[in-house]
Parts: sequence; structure tokens; C-alpha cells
Amino acid sequence: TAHVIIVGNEKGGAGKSTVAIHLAVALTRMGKKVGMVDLDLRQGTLSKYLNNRKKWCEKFNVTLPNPLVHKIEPSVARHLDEIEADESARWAHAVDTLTEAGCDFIIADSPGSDNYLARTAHGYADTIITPVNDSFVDFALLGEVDPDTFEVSRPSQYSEMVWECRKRKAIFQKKTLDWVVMRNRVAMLDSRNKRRVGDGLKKLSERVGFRLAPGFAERVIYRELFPLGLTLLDLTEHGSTVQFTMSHVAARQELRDLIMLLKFPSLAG
Amino acid sequence: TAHVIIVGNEKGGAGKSTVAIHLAVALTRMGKKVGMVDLDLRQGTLSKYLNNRKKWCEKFNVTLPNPLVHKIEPSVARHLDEIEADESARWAHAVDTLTEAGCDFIIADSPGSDNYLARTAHGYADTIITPVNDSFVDFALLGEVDPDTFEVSRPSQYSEMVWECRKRKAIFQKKTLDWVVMRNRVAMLDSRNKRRVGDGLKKLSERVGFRLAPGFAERVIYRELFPLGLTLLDLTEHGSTVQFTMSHVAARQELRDLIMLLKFPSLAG
Ligand SMILES: Nc1ncnc2c1ncn2[C@@H]1O[C@H](COP(=O)(O)OP(=O)(O)OP(=O)(O)O)[C@@H](O)[C@H]1O
Ligand SMILES: Nc1ncnc2c1ncn2[C@@H]1O[C@H](COP(=O)(O)OP(=O)(O)OP(=O)(O)O)[C@@H](O)[C@H]1O
Ligand SMILES: [Mg+2]
Ligand SMILES: [Mg+2]
Repeated sequence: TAHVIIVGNEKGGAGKSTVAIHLAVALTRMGKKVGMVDLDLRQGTLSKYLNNRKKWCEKFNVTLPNPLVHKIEPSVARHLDEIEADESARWAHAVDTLTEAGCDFIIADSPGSDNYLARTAHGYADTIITPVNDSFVDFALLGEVDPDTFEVSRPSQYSEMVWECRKRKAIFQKKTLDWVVMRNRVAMLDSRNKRRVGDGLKKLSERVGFRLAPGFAERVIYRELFPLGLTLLDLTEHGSTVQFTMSHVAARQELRDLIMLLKFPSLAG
Repeated sequence: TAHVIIVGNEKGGAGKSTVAIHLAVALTRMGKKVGMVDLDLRQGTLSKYLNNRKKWCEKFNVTLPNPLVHKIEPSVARHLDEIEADESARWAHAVDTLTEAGCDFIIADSPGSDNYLARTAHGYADTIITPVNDSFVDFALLGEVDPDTFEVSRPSQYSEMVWECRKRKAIFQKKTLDWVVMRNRVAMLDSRNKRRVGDGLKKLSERVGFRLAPGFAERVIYRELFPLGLTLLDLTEHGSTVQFTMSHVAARQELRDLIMLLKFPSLAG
């Protein structure tokens, strides 16, 4: 069976689509067969990224390692019961199709909002990866903090949603759910805010049970290649003109460190 | 009647809530009566920000300039026709209530997704302010670019939505809609990506008819005060311990420049 990875955070702009595409390209380049599902039916950042990649390959007549994509069509029903039935069925069909196609991994990119399709997908996750900005605005979706002590007072809505998924997975599937949280777009400079968010995440990780990954710094290389559909891992290919820089080398290390921390069973040994 | 400002961008994490709170506090401190509506019913960043502010004031027994908030309850209906009817009515009621309360401005913070409530509110706008990250991932919601020339090929979904609002406003209300786009979280360092996004925004502004505002840099001061419910404009008040820095002074100027560009009728003279 395929290992299902949901890149999720109901907070907008945390970096879900960015993490999803980089993880997918990395795993594909490691020889894994990767299936992908874009759950952000309206915005479709992931779909656009992969479409740009396809056009790049056609234009330069090159072959790049590509994940296998399964498109989910939005429901056109008008009653939530029907819409939810459609979405459940289409998600299940996506997972079945990609599994039958021999995928080692299925990576689903969630939207930056809480909706039924995203929750349904979270329920299937073996691994949930949650990027989060270095900010208490983002942190607030995971946990509440005391404004004086910056102690974590309690988990909030997204943590509760993941907790619910974990409980159901344990009861109905007798399986565990690995939840990994990673800071994204971290500034190079230290600041009191950075230290406080870091401390908050450490304390919250113990309370709600996620593992804390090293994360990605704010680096233009993570976003500037979107129109070409490329990632930093593709930059040894023909047709790319972006120079290797220190930031690029550091980004490669960040991505490698993330994958090592994820400890996927099929990557062991 | 109140001047309705929608802070909108269906792209997640563009900085809508951040711009909304800073604009609201700035206008309130200029002596204007400001009403606010949080349209992000699930995430509620703006509501949390204002709630933190209220707790801060209670704790230190101080009075801070505060906008007047009108809360919208989510619909519990299960059919889209009923949900949309509820949302239309509750939005209209919010505008009426805040207008009758004597508000000069009503600022509504939109969610980072395209939904009926956000679209309905956009239809009432006198001014739409759209923050956007310095990134073609964000740009993609406004317009498509050619990956070679970085020329703008055509407007995309969010531009089309605003264009639709503008048309209807002209036909049904015989009024104009001012659309202002501003880059947010702009890096201090120059880069080819920064120049390309800047050029793309200039060209797109002429094509789809928005005015381009100077925008905000990436500054910790814009986010570190969220747990206290304060903004940089409040930092001369009792109880705050954040030091004034060059970044703080520069942020004040950015906010001032934005307001000057907005040229609200009631601020003229
Ligand atoms: N590590 C990074 N360094 C630089 N830019 C980044 C990084 N991660 C994300 N970005 C940029 O930040 C913005 C938000 O990222 P992204 O779109 O991946 O987030 P998201 O969580 O998928 O958002 P949404 O909630 O809208 O789906 C984009 O403009 C993206 O290019
Ligand atoms: N100019 C800025 N400098 C530093 N941090 C910023 C700036 N603007 C926004 N942020 C941070 O970026 C993140 C996204 O900002 P914000 O939540 O305001 O965006 P949004 O468009 O309201 O997102 P959503 O789509 O989820 O509603 C937050 O962590 C916020 O604190
Ligand atoms: Mg996304
Ligand atoms: Mg917001």
C-alpha cells in the first residue's frame, strides 16, 4: 500500500504547496514512485506548478522526474450531504487509483482552510506534515499562548482536528499517525519572536504529540522557480540558468534533513 | 454612509489580516470611527487579534483606540441556497449596523479562499486592498506570466472576480471601485525574482486596473505583537516593552504611505 502523506495546515500561506512539491520531487529523484493529489480545488497552486513543469519539459524536450497526478473534480451538488458524499468518493478513488498504479507515496496538498475534503484526506494520513510560519499568528491555529509568559495554555483548532484523526486511526485502523511540524520561511536573523515561537513549538509538541522538524529558511530559491515548474533539485538539468548559490546548497540540506527526519519505512536502510 | 474597505486575496497568507488590523488601528488613531467584520469565520485571525487587544487593555487597565466589531455567525444550514441566503443577510446586517453606529469606515478581513461570503462582501466594496507576497506563486492568482519573458499573458481568477465586482458596481450602483494592490513581506535584499514580480505587477496593474501601493517589507514588528493584540502604532502606550528600532520607524512610514495612497475621501484636506 502507498504511504499517504498529507501536507496540511488550515492556516493560509504556511508553505503547504511549497513543501509538497519539493518533497515530491525529492522522493521521485530518490527512485520512489510518487502520486500527488491537489486538494486545493479552487486555487490549485500544486496543479499549476506541475503544469508549468510539463510545459517546461515540452518546450526544452527534456524528461524530468515527475510525480503521477490524480485530479479531483469539485462537486457541483448544492446540498452539503451530496457534496460531502462526492468529495469522500473522489478522494477514496484518487487513493485507490494511485495505489493501484504502484505508488510508494501519495502526497496530498491541502487548502489553507478547514473544509470537508481536507478533513477526509487527513483521516487517511500515515504522515501529516504541517509547515508553519515563524509567527504567533500561525501558531494560534496550533495552540494558544499566555501573552506574558508565552507558555502554551491549550491546543487549538487544527491540533484538535489532527488529534481526532489520530484517535480514529488508532481505533478503526489500529495504526499510528506520524505528525511532523516544521517552521517555514524562517528569517536568518535571530529575534526574540523567533526564540519564543521556537519555545512554544517545543512545548506544544510534547503536549499534542507532534515531532518537530528543523524546517526551511526564507529563501528566494524556494519560490522563484515556480513559473518554470522547477525546484532547486532540478537545477542540474538543461535549460536552467539559475546559478548555484550558498542559499541553494543550504536549501538542499534543509530538504535532505526533512526527509531524514521523516524516517519513511520504505526509505530505511 | 460608511466607506467599505475589503482586504481581500483568495491566496492564503498574503497578509490580509495583518494589513486589516494595522489599517484599522491607524485610521482609529487618526480620529475616524472604524467598524470591522471578520469574514474568516473559521480561522478568525482578526477576531483573535482584537480579543488579545481587549485582554491586554483589561489587564493593564488602559484604554486603547479600538475599532467597533460586528460578529458574523456561520450558517448551520446544509443546502448552499440556504447557507448563501444566511451569509448575504448577515453581511448586509453587519454593514447596516456598523453604518448606523456612525462608522466612517468598515474594514472587512477576507478569508484566504474563494467563498460566497467573501464574494458577497467584495461586491459592497468602495475600496479593495489586496496584499500579495513577492512571489509568482501568489501572483498566479492575479495573472499568468510567460515563463521566458515574464510578460503578463492574461488575468486570472482573483482579478476576474474583482473585475466582475467592478462591473456590477458601475452598472447597479453607478459607483467606482478603487482596487489597490500592495506587495507584502518584501525582502530587504534585491533579487531578480523581486524585480520580475515588480515588473509583472506594474504591467498587470495597467491591464486589469488596479493601483499599485508601495507595500510592506518583511518585518518582525508586523507580527510579534499579535499575542498582546497590539500594533506598532500602540507602542507609546503603557505596558509595552518592545524597543523602538529602525525597522519600527520604517514600518510606521510604510503604513503612513499606504494610507496616503489610499486617498480616502474623508481624509482629504
Ligand atoms: N521557504 C520559503 N522561502 C521563500 N518563500 C517561500 C517559502 N515557503 C513558501 N514561500 C512562499 O510563501 C508563499 C506561501 O507559500 P505556499 O503557497 O506554498 O503556502 P500554502 O500553505 O500552500 O498557501 P495556501 O494556504 O494558499 O495553500 C508563496 O508565495 C511561496 O512562494
Ligand atoms: N509585513 C510582514 N512582515 C512580517 N510578517 C508578516 C507580514 N505580513 C504578514 N506577516 C506574517 O505572515 C503570515 C501571514 O499573514 P496573515 O495571516 O496576515 O495573512 P492572511 O492573508 O490574513 O492569511 P489567511 O489567508 O490565512 O487569512 C502571518 O504569520 C503574519 O504574522
Ligand atoms: Mg497551497
Ligand atoms: Mg487572515
